[in-house]
Amino acid sequence: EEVLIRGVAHNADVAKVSLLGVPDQPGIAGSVFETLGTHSVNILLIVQAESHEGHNDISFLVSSEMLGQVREDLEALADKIGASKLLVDEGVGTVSVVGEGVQRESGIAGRMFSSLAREEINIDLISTSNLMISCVVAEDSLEQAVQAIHREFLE
Amino acid sequence: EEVLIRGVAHNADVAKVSLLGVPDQPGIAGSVFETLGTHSVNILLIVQAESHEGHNDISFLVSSEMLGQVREDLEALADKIGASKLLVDEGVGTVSVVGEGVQRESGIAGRMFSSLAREEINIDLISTSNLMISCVVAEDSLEQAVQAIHREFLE
Ligand SMILES: C[C@@H](O)[C@H](N)C(=O)O
Ligand SMILES: C[C@@H](O)[C@H](N)C(=O)O
Repeated sequence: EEVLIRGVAHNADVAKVSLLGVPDQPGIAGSVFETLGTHSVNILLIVQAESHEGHNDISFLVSSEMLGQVREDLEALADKIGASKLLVDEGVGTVSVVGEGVQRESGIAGRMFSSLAREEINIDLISTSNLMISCVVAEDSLEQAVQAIHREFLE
Repeated sequence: EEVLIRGVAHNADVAKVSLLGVPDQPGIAGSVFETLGTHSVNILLIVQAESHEGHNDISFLVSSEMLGQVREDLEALADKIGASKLLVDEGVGTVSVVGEGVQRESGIAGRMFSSLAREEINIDLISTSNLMISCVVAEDSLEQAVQAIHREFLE
């Protein structure tokens, strides 16, 4: 069953927030996002990968214009949950391949990631669902990233 | 604009594969998934979060029945890309909240994660898209996790 790639999406107006070294215990992730929920923060991506020695990192993207509003709250939140560090990076962007079942075929992810590699663009974060494979890359590389992925899938 | 939660999905027939300590350089992610692509491996989730000191971890889920077929290849792959460790965990499952725009509202993620926390279920991996928030938890906790999230959103 062939996967149809419907499009390539991208977003430059995002900022990455990473809470590093949070305790890997029930309630931590809930606390982070309930707090953000009270500020009606628009969240564009959440990734959490493998924990290490009782700690983990939680990364998420917010719209750039929203970052200013929540920055102080993020500092307080980082303290509250016991994060070892709060990292905020406004110089990022997302590029995504969209289509029904995209993540099923590992070949599609491979082609997407390799097309970025050929441009020497480093992949910062990766998040997928059945409809979309998203990569976070440096904002300065975003346009080049979008073109490379467009060439790979839509030409 | 209210987000409509359409459903709670889950999958117990998955195995987690994590490549730990891979070089954080262009081409690594491409190499992993192109290799898996040659084996027609069905990938159900890919997450990569923040890198540390020039290295990162890449985690993905494969269907349980497929794990046997690819296990040797995974060992070879881990060596090829210079991973410090290959971790395979068959005792996991996924639970997801599905609905248009779910990740936009941080409150929804907060409620989902907190409902797991109240059951003292630890969240292993998190991946989101505009349509779905997915958590990987221990397979032994999956049924309880699904019920808790169902109660939170659909009752
Ligand atoms: C790190 C964080 O996700 C934690 N494991 C939790 O369940 O909340
Ligand atoms: C770690 C891996 O994702 C690497 N940054 C790459 O671009 O392939």
